[in-house]
Amino acid sequence: MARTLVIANQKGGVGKTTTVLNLGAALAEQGRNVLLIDLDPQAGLTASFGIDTHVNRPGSYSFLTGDGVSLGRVLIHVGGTLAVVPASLDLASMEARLGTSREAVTRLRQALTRGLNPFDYTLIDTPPGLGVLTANGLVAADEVIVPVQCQYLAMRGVRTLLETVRHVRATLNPGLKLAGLLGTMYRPESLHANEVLDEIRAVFPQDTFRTVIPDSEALAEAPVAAVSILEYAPGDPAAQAYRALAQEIIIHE
Amino acid sequence: MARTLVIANQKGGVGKTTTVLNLGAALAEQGRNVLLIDLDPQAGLTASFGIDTHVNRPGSYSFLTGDGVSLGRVLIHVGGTLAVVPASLDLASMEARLGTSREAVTRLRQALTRGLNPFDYTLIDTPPGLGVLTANGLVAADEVIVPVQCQYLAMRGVRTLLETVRHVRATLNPGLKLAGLLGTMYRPESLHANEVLDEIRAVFPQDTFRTVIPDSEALAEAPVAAVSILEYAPGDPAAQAYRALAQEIIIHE
Ligand SMILES: Nc1ncnc2c1ncn2[C@@H]1O[C@H](COP(=O)(O)OP(=O)(O)OP(=O)(O)O)[C@@H](O)[C@H]1O
Ligand SMILES: Nc1ncnc2c1ncn2[C@@H]1O[C@H](COP(=O)(O)OP(=O)(O)OP(=O)(O)O)[C@@H](O)[C@H]1O
Ligand SMILES: [Mg+2]
Ligand SMILES: [Mg+2]
Repeated sequence: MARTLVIANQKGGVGKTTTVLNLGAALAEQGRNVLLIDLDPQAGLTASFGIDTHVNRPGSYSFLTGDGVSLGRVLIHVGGTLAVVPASLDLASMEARLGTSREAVTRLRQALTRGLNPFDYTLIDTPPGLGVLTANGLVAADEVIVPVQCQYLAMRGVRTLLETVRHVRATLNPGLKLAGLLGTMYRPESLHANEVLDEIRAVFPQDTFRTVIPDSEALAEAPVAAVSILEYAPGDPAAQAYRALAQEIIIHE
Repeated sequence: MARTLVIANQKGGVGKTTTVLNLGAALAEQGRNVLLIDLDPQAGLTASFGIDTHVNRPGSYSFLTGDGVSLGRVLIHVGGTLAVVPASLDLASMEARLGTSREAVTRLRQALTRGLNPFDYTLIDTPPGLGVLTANGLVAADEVIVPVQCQYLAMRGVRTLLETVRHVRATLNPGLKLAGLLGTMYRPESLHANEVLDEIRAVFPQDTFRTVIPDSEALAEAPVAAVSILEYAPGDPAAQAYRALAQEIIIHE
């Protein structure tokens, strides 16, 4: 049963791109066929595979705007059982031009359901904010993962985001489920981080992953080497954490 | 001579809000009259002063959309010589509704130049992305400060942002200057962070502040106490760094 997960949080810099990359790699390591879709004009996910983001090529922009562009024409195989639909800067013009009409926010779902999607998992990376690109991800997905940096300023927006998820479920995507809140950049020695994590678990007890992603320098370094942390630093606590997260996802298959 | 500085970077979570808050406090500590304007619908800056962001009150949204709303009606004094124009969630609807026409992106400049602005410094916090709210900040400002997290994924977008600044200067705001790139969340023991910082200084030698903001837990904790780091942890290296940054700004008066 193919599953589509969107990784979203309007707060910036909380580990959305890092989670799509490394969870995707961990699911692929477990033998699943995995597609990653980059919907962020900054194309951090695309760059993390060493793909030149200044080259003009078919990608998520043409997938969202072209008529009947097939998945096969826009995806790039990046090794193992992992493929990626690259982003480009022209996605940014969609945020300004499209508005958030029903037609505008259902484009990705149309494109994904139009043709064959042979992947077991599709993970969608979204930009910060709650614009048309993030809306496309929420409408196209079966489940949402919300990375939450274990710091006060990052914690504040979770309630607003969950309200947006409820709104999308009520209007455009009745099957949309919350896969869970994922603590990221966690420093066990920090009292502040522990207070924030305790608060998230207290307020959302059923909706928080057991796995927490630790703060790890290797996660910031791996994109320079254009590999996931599983390859860059296989024994790093963050690599183990993304493997554990993949297990928490797989058990719901 | 009154100066207006916008703190912008489309990359999320790089320290924009933290810089507006703590640079603002450091300038006020030097006896300057300082106004902070929160243009981010997530209202992190507003929350950092302990202001309830769910209460309906005049703020930056009414300042940008109301006819002739004066500064005096929207600002809140938060102690010392510091005042803030609070943000609210309805700002988010501007991103979707307004588009980026000339009329839409000059609203803040109109509002600020309409009446008296008795402040020595006006600092503008912007959301991640390059939408209409960030555009309003770039058009209204005399100078831009670009916080750059010392990590690879955060470094990639600087060239795009500087192109946007050049474009705004050429079309809407001929006086817009780059005050500088500001390294943030810097960990001196990290080889990766040093490589990124060296790269930024090599590529933009004339445009990088000497001051670098260190990675400091106290910066993430201070907003919970609703004070700046100068009050929360006056001896912390990050407090010293924001004081040093204020000096680098003041010498150009
Ligand atoms: N657990 C972690 N420990 C240390 N650094 C991390 C961790 N997760 C992500 N990072 C680094 O923090 C920065 C922000 O992460 P990332 O870009 O994945 O966040 P994002 O939510 O996708 O940001 P944006 O909102 O801009 O899209 C990146 O430089 C990344 O390498
Ligand atoms: N130098 C620093 N050291 C440690 N933590 C920091 C530092 N600067 C900011 N932070 C923390 O990192 C997180 C991101 O910072 P901040 O919210 O200021 O970034 P931003 O660029 O304003 O994010 P957004 O793009 O969402 O508006 C916050 O939780 C903040 O408290
Ligand atoms: Mg990202
Ligand atoms: Mg901010």
